[in-house]
Amino acid sequence: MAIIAVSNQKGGVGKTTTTVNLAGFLAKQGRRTLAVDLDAHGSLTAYFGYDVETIEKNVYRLFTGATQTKDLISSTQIPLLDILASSSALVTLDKHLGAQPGKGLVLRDALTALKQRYDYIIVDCPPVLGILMVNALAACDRLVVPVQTEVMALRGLDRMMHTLQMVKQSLRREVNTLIVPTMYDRRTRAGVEALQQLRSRYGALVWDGVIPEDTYLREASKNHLPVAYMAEKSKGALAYALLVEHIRNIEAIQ
Amino acid sequence: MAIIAVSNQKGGVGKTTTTVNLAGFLAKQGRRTLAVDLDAHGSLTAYFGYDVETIEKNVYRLFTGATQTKDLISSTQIPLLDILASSSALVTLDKHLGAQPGKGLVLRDALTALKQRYDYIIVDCPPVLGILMVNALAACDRLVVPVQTEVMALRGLDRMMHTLQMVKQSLRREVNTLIVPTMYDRRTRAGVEALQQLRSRYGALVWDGVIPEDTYLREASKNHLPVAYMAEKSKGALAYALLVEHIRNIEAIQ
Ligand SMILES: Nc1ncnc2c1ncn2[C@@H]1O[C@H](COP(=O)(O)OP(=O)(O)OP(=O)(O)O)[C@@H](O)[C@H]1O
Ligand SMILES: Nc1ncnc2c1ncn2[C@@H]1O[C@H](COP(=O)(O)OP(=O)(O)OP(=O)(O)O)[C@@H](O)[C@H]1O
Ligand SMILES: [Mg+2]
Ligand SMILES: [Mg+2]
Repeated sequence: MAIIAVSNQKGGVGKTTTTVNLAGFLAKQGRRTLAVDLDAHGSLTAYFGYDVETIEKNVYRLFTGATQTKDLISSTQIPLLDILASSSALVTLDKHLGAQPGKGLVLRDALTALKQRYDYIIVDCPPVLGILMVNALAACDRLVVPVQTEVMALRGLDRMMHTLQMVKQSLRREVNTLIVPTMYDRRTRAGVEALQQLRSRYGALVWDGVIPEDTYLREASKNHLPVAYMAEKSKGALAYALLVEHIRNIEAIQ
Repeated sequence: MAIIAVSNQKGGVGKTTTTVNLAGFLAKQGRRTLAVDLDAHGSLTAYFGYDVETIEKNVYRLFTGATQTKDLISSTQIPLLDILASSSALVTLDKHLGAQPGKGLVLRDALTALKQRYDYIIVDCPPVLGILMVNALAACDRLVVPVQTEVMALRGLDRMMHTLQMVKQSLRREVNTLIVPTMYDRRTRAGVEALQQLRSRYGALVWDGVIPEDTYLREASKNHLPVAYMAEKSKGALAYALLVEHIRNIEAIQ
């Protein structure tokens, strides 16, 4: 089993879109896949038609109770793809649990218990570096960082990578990181320049493909479907299929 | 003096862009203006060329020390526009202070002390509903909620407004809310439909203008300038000028 966390402190860069579409292709390729929503705002949970205000089976209960992880999982309309939904109650987590020791390993222990049930687990993170981010970094085998290909987002990436380094040191573990350029528009000079800067600054940490700007990715979210199940030949879908292939290759080696 | 908070739990919808450009036009129109950065990721602080890892004068110190607010303010290259910068230390605020009573009024008290110095204060919020959001709601006279004109973002708005209602009730105060449609592209059916849905669902809460998708707004951020000072005749600039006019009108009445 491989656990992939998808995170960036910058908002609106394609974290949820990347989580849904990695999970969608993995399931379509016959892999047993679980998508986990750590964002109190619940974009991933809403994507699959659930309501974060009311859903009883949710990830918050991992932190507060005696429920087994397997009893908190919901199905989706996609075969081989399940979801561990979010809850709006997650907003209070930092306040209530942040200062208690040992709360950083709750997710790791919960997902380890699912080792026999899933081939891949993809974790969607909120745009904030709090206790949930610590949990995601402690639990994952690999961190995928979507970065919008424009200058402001690159400035933010430097800050994010700096903070990540500190969190990794406090967890005393190294985490493989893959930076994924998103929303790329090769017709704009700003986009082309931003991608060049990203590659020259972060080198081999950056995936050698790009996720292009593609309205089919928005259409798919409107239809509550991963793009693999709605517009498989679109440029957005083809790019995510290549990213999945890359991740399956690098995960297979380890 | 009027205090405007700019917030939405959804990431990447134009909160920082709206803060910068409201503040930019107000300053250009001769109003003494302060922009406040409550986001630990520090997009607003970086926009004006400061570094959130190192800047000593920052908003975190309001919560931890005896420094007077006026001594934490920095200038920008724009006349009549100052900034109260962020700090990466803000990520720990919820953990350290979230459970202590009375920490929700720190910002309100700090900004009230500036009543004689500024005509407008614009507060940029992070994409999360924690102790900083409570502070922003307690301090502001009006809440501006930028909403991307696309379906996923509308779903998120319903959840956000629901949570806001709960926070307002716990603060026992009503806060005027203005929803601002952003990144609008009238050439796409999805954009036009989303705007229609937004207006039919939220009626008079929605500003009757729109902020269009405009690459000059990204260019301006690359040049560390509000769009009023870089591309004043662009459609993005004209839209923000209209929004400022609307806000000055509704604030003047009260
Ligand atoms: N490659 C793309 N092309 C076009 N639209 C995209 C692309 N990727 C994401 N989007 C759209 O951009 C918006 C933001 O994407 P998404 O919600 O996945 O970002 P996020 O990083 O998860 O945001 P948040 O910080 O709120 O969690 C959504 O409306 C999504 O449909
Ligand atoms: N109307 C617009 N037209 C074109 N680009 C825009 C527009 N508004 C914002 N942008 C761009 O979209 C990106 C996201 O905007 P911004 O950073 O202001 O959003 P935010 O809500 O503050 O994000 P976060 O949730 O990370 O705080 C930035 O690159 C910005 O330049
Ligand atoms: Mg998301
Ligand atoms: Mg912002």
